[in-house]
Amino acid sequence: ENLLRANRELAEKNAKLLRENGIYAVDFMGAIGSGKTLIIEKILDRLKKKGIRGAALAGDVAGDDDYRRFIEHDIQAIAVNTGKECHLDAHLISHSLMDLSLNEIDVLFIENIGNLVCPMDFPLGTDKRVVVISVTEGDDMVRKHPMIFGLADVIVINKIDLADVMEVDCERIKSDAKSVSPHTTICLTDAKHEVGIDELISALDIQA
Amino acid sequence: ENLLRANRELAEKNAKLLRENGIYAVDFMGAIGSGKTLIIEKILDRLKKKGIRGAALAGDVAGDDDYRRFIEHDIQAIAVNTGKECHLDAHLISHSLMDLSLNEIDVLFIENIGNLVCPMDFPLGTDKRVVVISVTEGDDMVRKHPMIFGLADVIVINKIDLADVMEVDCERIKSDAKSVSPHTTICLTDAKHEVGIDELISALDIQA
Ligand SMILES: Nc1nc2c(ncn2[C@@H]2O[C@H](COP(=O)(O)OP(=O)(O)OP(=O)(O)O)[C@@H](O)[C@H]2O)c(=O)[nH]1
Ligand SMILES: Nc1nc2c(ncn2[C@@H]2O[C@H](COP(=O)(O)OP(=O)(O)OP(=O)(O)O)[C@@H](O)[C@H]2O)c(=O)[nH]1
Ligand SMILES: [Mg+2]
Ligand SMILES: [Mg+2]
Repeated sequence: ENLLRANRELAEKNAKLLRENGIYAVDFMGAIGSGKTLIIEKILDRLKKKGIRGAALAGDVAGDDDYRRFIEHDIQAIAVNTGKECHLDAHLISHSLMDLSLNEIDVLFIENIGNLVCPMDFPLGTDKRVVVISVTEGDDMVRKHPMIFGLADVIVINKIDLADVMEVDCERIKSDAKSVSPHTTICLTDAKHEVGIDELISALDIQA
Repeated sequence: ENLLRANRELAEKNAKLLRENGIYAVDFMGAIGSGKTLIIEKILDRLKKKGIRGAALAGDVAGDDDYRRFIEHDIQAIAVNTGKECHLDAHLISHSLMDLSLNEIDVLFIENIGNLVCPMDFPLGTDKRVVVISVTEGDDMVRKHPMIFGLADVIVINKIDLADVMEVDCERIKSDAKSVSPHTTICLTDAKHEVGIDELISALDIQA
């Protein structure tokens, strides 16, 4: 409908602006508390070591918790509050982009609102869309939300260090993901202990 | 706006129908994978032992995973799929109520879509609204979503058995909840090992 098409057009404008500034952008969607922020933090550190300049837009309904974590990494970051919207949209992103020094950024990470439904229909203009779930949500996240996983470029199954205590089978989640999204790369990670982060960086095609 | 008011009016109708049938109803909202289904399952078992007849509406975007879990407890249950809606609404509930034998139900549990934003504005006509979060989402869920916690009758902090391995402080989450919702009862639970379930049942005022 009109709202969605207007968003897609604005997403195209965002994509163009990012490209013109040589910025590679990734939209991190995923379940609430699945580890999106920690994963981005770990990637930022790895990129910094290679001289790649990261930046982050922290999407949250309220507060600046994630923004304050990103700032710790000495990067440009902006807190994007949506109030009651359960997803970021291209409009919010286009405004945020105006507050960044785009020529000083190589890779932009956008952390979407924790939600496996709403962000689906609102592309932001990024090169990649990632969906993050964690084993602590149980093993049925993919079966319950097939659509968002179907459009992901990369699916991340995080907190694998807790799979045993949760009695959750990562291979089961992985095969569910493969069946709804046969061409998507699936990464298993433990962001806390920095397992699988390098593999995720290469799955994202970040020139690193 | 009009949509919200229409929902509230329909919620009133649902409440009236439930009251006329002597049914006590609880709306279980909360984060994705926080343990809503397992908590309801444990409560159903406890109620059955006391001769209290429970029933459940399993709200999910897709699939009938939770419905099939509820059915195992030999109760009336209905799978309510929303498609792309990120919250149940009074309209969906009014339809589901027509498919239940209301005179054979004492307590109705409605499991809402896993989401800490959208269900807030859509009361369903229940006696109580509960919000469930788990320690595995981190310790900032309340700070990031103050509004939904503000309207909860009971707040459940689940998976406390994993607090140590997550290095999450339950007392911190509890005090955050107390400050945004001073009059709300806060229950700490471990649904997996059936800790805190009786306290939750009494906090919900279920005549048990
Ligand atoms: N054990 C373990 N804990 C993790 C892992 N990744 C993240 N965590 C923890 O999980 C909690 C949530 O992590 P966040 O990075 O805030 O997750 P998020 O998806 O950004 O959360 P929201 O933005 O609030 O939706 C924190 O307590 C993290 O320390 C992991 O791989 N293993
Ligand atoms: N260790 C532990 N695991 C739990 C606890 N409660 C639930 N789980 C597990 O957490 C996972 C999710 O539980 P569910 O009951 O499906 O959670 P839910 O909130 O209904 O999930 P959705 O309906 O998909 O949003 C399952 O693997 C459960 O076994 C708990 O208190 N402790
Ligand atoms: Mg975050
Ligand atoms: Mg459930």
